[in-house]
Amino acid sequence: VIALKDVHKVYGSGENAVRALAGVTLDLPRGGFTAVMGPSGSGKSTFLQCAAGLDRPTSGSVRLGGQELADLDETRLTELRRDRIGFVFQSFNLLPALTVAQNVELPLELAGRRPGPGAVTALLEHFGLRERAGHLPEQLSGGQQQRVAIARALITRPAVLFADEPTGALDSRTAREVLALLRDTSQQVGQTVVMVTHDPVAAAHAQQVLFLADGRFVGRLPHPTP
Amino acid sequence: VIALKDVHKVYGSGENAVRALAGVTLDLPRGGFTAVMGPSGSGKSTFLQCAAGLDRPTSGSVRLGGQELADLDETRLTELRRDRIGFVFQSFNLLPALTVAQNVELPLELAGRRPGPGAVTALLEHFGLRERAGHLPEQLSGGQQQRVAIARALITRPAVLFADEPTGALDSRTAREVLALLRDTSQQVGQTVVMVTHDPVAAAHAQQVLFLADGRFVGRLPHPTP
Ligand SMILES: Nc1ncnc2c1ncn2[C@@H]1O[C@H](COP(=O)(O)OP(=O)(O)OP(=O)(O)O)[C@@H](O)[C@H]1O
Ligand SMILES: Nc1ncnc2c1ncn2[C@@H]1O[C@H](COP(=O)(O)OP(=O)(O)OP(=O)(O)O)[C@@H](O)[C@H]1O
Ligand SMILES: [Mg+2]
Ligand SMILES: [Mg+2]
Repeated sequence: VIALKDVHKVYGSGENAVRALAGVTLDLPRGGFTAVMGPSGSGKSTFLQCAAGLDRPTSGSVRLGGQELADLDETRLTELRRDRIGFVFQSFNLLPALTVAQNVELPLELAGRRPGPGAVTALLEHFGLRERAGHLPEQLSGGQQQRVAIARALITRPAVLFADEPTGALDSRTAREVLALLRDTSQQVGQTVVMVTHDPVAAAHAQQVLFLADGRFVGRLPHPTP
Repeated sequence: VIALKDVHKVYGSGENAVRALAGVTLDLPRGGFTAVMGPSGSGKSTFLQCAAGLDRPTSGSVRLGGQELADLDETRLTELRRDRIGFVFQSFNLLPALTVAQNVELPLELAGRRPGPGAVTALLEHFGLRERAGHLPEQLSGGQQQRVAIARALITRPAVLFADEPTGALDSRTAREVLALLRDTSQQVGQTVVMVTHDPVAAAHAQQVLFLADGRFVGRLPHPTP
């Protein structure tokens, strides 16, 4: 359902050029839970952004559900992202002027869908944040904000969920609860999950681990030991 | 050098009140390297902010180097923070319009000090970021931004360094390099370091680990196993 072919991404130009992705070719089947690991600066966030259509590669092809993203104009790309993709950013990106509940509900609003009764509350309950529904992001701890960002990415039950360091700000117990939820949701609705992580505990929840170094994939570990 | 006495911090009021710190009493000697661990939402960031004079407790006393912080007006508190304290924030807080080098140099500028020749470059070199000195924060990966934030906190050789999750966005190898640097700098100049972390590898670099739960300290582990 995700197919990248010889994807390159270069930032800047001339002697200031940074080669963030240096030839990425990858096929990920529907319903899988894949972890991506690699050193700081190796291209993980860039890979996720290109795969999710949040950024355009410098060269190469990205297909999501068979659709070549380069064939979509900005409007249609925005619709595809809104309707079919969930994204957890490395720095959360919550809207500071919206409450926790409003932040979680926003993707549904943007997609013109009505939330099922109590859907937002149920998800917040799952993350231990129900009594904070009316608070603003700045009133929450780092780990609480991260959980709101994950809830927001899950509310639309997207076909593909991309998560950039979803447990980076969480203690080990909360991290395991969140990972179990990601894996269960994924199995129940056949959602494909691609998760970038530095955390071996997080990677152990995935079906396979791919290793990125200097902008290209250099290794694969099927069935990591839990 | 850091002394907290029955510190309470309550956010909001009435039925919306959140008791972030519920009676913290703590004495930390000069030159020590202390790690603070605890579940998400247990009060770690709040504790750090009160100890570093970035926030005022609701009640209780905070003394830094013998100085009762409640006796200082905002101007003198700002001077004390600027001249004697380094702080690494959980969300980095780099200035988006300044380059990496300008961000690192800023605390010296604000303190009216001249950087030693090549001091900024040497520190960036240490963090593997020398060739990015002229770039803006948004051009860096998450882990690279975190390293810039740590370099910025170290440039003034502060008497006390407070670090909130300094390795959260780093892969294990980069994390270990940064922790070794924190420990070495601390030993060489007798700097006191208080580090909040979820990462057992980070905590293992400290001389003692303190455990926070529900806004109070509940345990202590001297000499964690490396
Ligand atoms: N401005 C605020 N208004 C209301 N509540 C707040 C505010 N800032 C923090 N809190 C709450 O105080 C409690 C402690 O927050 P704190 O940020 O210190 O936790 P933490 O231990 O650093 O958590 P994490 O590991 O998730 O970063 C949390 O319940 C948090 O939601
Ligand atoms: N807008 C940009 N301009 C220039 N270089 C960039 C830009 N964005 C990212 N880079 C560079 O591209 C490389 C890959 O960045 P990326 O954010 O994908 O790394 P990462 O693997 O996610 O790292 P981390 O683990 O630290 O988050 C890095 O060297 C980074 O500095
Ligand atoms: Mg990243
Ligand atoms: Mg925190």
